[in-house]
Amino acid sequence: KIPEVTIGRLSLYLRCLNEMEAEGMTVVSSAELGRRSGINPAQIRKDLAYFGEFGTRGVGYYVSELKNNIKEVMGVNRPYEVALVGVGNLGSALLRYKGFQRHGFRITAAFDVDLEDKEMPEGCTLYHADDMERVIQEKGIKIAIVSVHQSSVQEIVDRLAKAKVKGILNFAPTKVSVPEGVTLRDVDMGTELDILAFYLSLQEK
Amino acid sequence: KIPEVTIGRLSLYLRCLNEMEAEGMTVVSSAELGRRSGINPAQIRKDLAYFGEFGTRGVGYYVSELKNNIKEVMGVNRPYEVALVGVGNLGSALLRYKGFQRHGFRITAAFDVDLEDKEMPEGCTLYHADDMERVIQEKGIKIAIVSVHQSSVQEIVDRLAKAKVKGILNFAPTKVSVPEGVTLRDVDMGTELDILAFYLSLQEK
Ligand SMILES: NC(=O)c1ccc[n+]([C@@H]2O[C@H](COP(=O)([O-])OP(=O)(O)OC[C@H]3O[C@@H](n4cnc5c(N)ncnc54)[C@H](O)[C@@H]3O)[C@@H](O)[C@H]2O)c1
Ligand SMILES: NC(=O)c1ccc[n+]([C@@H]2O[C@H](COP(=O)([O-])OP(=O)(O)OC[C@H]3O[C@@H](n4cnc5c(N)ncnc54)[C@H](O)[C@@H]3O)[C@@H](O)[C@H]2O)c1
Repeated sequence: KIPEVTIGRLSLYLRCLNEMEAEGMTVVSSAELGRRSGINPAQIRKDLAYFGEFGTRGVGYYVSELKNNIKEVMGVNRPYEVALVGVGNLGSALLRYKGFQRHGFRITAAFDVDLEDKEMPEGCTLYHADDMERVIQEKGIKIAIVSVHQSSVQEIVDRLAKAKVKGILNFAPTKVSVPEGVTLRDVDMGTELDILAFYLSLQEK
Repeated sequence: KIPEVTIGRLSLYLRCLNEMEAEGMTVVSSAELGRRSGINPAQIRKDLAYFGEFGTRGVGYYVSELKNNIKEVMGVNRPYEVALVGVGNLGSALLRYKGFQRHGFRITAAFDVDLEDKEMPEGCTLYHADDMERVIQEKGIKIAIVSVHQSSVQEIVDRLAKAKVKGILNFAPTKVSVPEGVTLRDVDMGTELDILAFYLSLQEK
C-alpha cells in the first residue's frame, strides 16, 4: 500500500503545477517544484518514481504532462460526486467551499435530520437522513464527508459503508471504525492546536 | 526536534484518557489504550518513552496520572487564548466549535475587514483587522487560526509573526512561509478528498 503521506504530497504537487500552468510555465525542474511546494527535490523525485518515469533528462518536467500524469495516478482525472452528512455550522461552511471543485469534487447531496432553514448552493439537493442509503446508491456516490456530532458518527459511517461508500472524511473528534475496503480520513482540529501549543511551550521552557 | 506526528498521537492518547476518566477507569494497559486509539501498543510505549517513565510494571498506567503527565509534556496544562482571523463561512463555524475548549483553547478575539452582521459567541470580541497587532499584543495571544482567502493569507501571517504570534493554523489552500520560531500547521481539505479518491481508484483498477 502506498503511504497516505505520499499521496498527500502528490496532491500538493498537483496544486503547484496548476498554479504554474496558470502562470504560463511550460517546464519545471524538481528544484523549482521543491521551492513552490516546500518539499525537498530528492523527496519529489522519489515520490514520482513510485509511479513511473516522468522527467526528461536535462529539461526537467513538462508542466502539463506531469500534471496529467499525476491526475491519472491519483484517479482524479474524472469528476466525483460527494455526499455531505450533517449540515450544521461546519457542514454548511463545507458546502460553500470552492476548493473542492478545483480538485474535481462536487457535493451534490446533503443529508440532515432537520431540514428547516437550510439554504443549499446550486447543484446540491438537501435530503432527510432517512433517505441517505437510497439516494447514495441511486447516484452511485462513493465519497462522503461526515460533520455530525460525535455521538452519531459511528452509526452514520456504518450506514454509509453499507451503501457502498468507499471513502469517508470525518470531522467528529472521536475514534471511528470502518470495514475492510473503506478508507477513513480524520481531521481533528483540536489536535492541530495541541501541536502548536507543544512547540510554543518548548520555546518558553 | 520531536516529530509532529508523535505530538499528534499524544493528543489522541489524551482524548482517549479523558474518555476513560469520564467512564471511571483508574488504570489502563498499553493494549487497551491501543484498542481505543487505534495505535499499536509498541508505538504507544515508544512515544511515551520520549518523555519519561510513566507506567507501573504489572499494573499498566494510572489514567489520571498519565493524563496529567501528557498534558504537562504537551504544554496544554494551562488555558490558551487564541485569535481567529477571517470570520466568513469557515471562520464563523470554527468560532462555535466546542472541541477547542475541551483542549484548553478559547477563541477570545476575532478579526475581519467587514464587521457587518457577525454574531460573536460569548467570550469572543470582534475587532477590525486594522487593530489586529495591537489587540494581540495587549492580550499576549501566541496562537492564531487563519481562515481568510488565499490571496490575503501571506500578508496576514506576516503581520501575526510581527505581533509575536508563535503558532498558526492555516486553512487557505496555498503555500505560506513563516519566519524561524513560528510553527505553521496547514489543513487542506481538498487534499483529504484527493487521498480518498486515490484509494477508491486503486480498488476500481
Ligand atoms: N464547527 C466547527 O467548526 C467544527 C470544527 C471541527 C470539528 N467539528 C465537528 O464536526 C461535527 C459537526 O459540528 P457542528 O459544529 O457543525 O455541529 P452542529 O450541531 O452545528 O451540526 C450538526 C448537524 O448534524 C445534524 N445531524 C445530527 N444527527 C444527524 C444524523 N443522524 N444524520 C444526519 N444529520 C444529523 C444536525 O441536525 C446538525 O445540523 C461535530 O462532530 C464537531 O465536533 C466542528
Ligand atoms: N468554507 C470552508 O468550509 C473551507 C474549507 C476549507 C478551506 N477553506 C479556506 O478557508 C478560507 C476562508 O474560506 P471561507 O469559505 O470562510 O471564505 P469567506 O469568503 O466566506 O470568508 C473570508 C473572510 O475573511 C475576511 N477577510 C478578507 N480579507 C481579510 C483580511 N485582510 N483580514 C481579515 N479578514 C479578512 C472576509 O471579510 C470574510 O469574512 C479560504 O482560504 C478557503 O479556501 C474554507
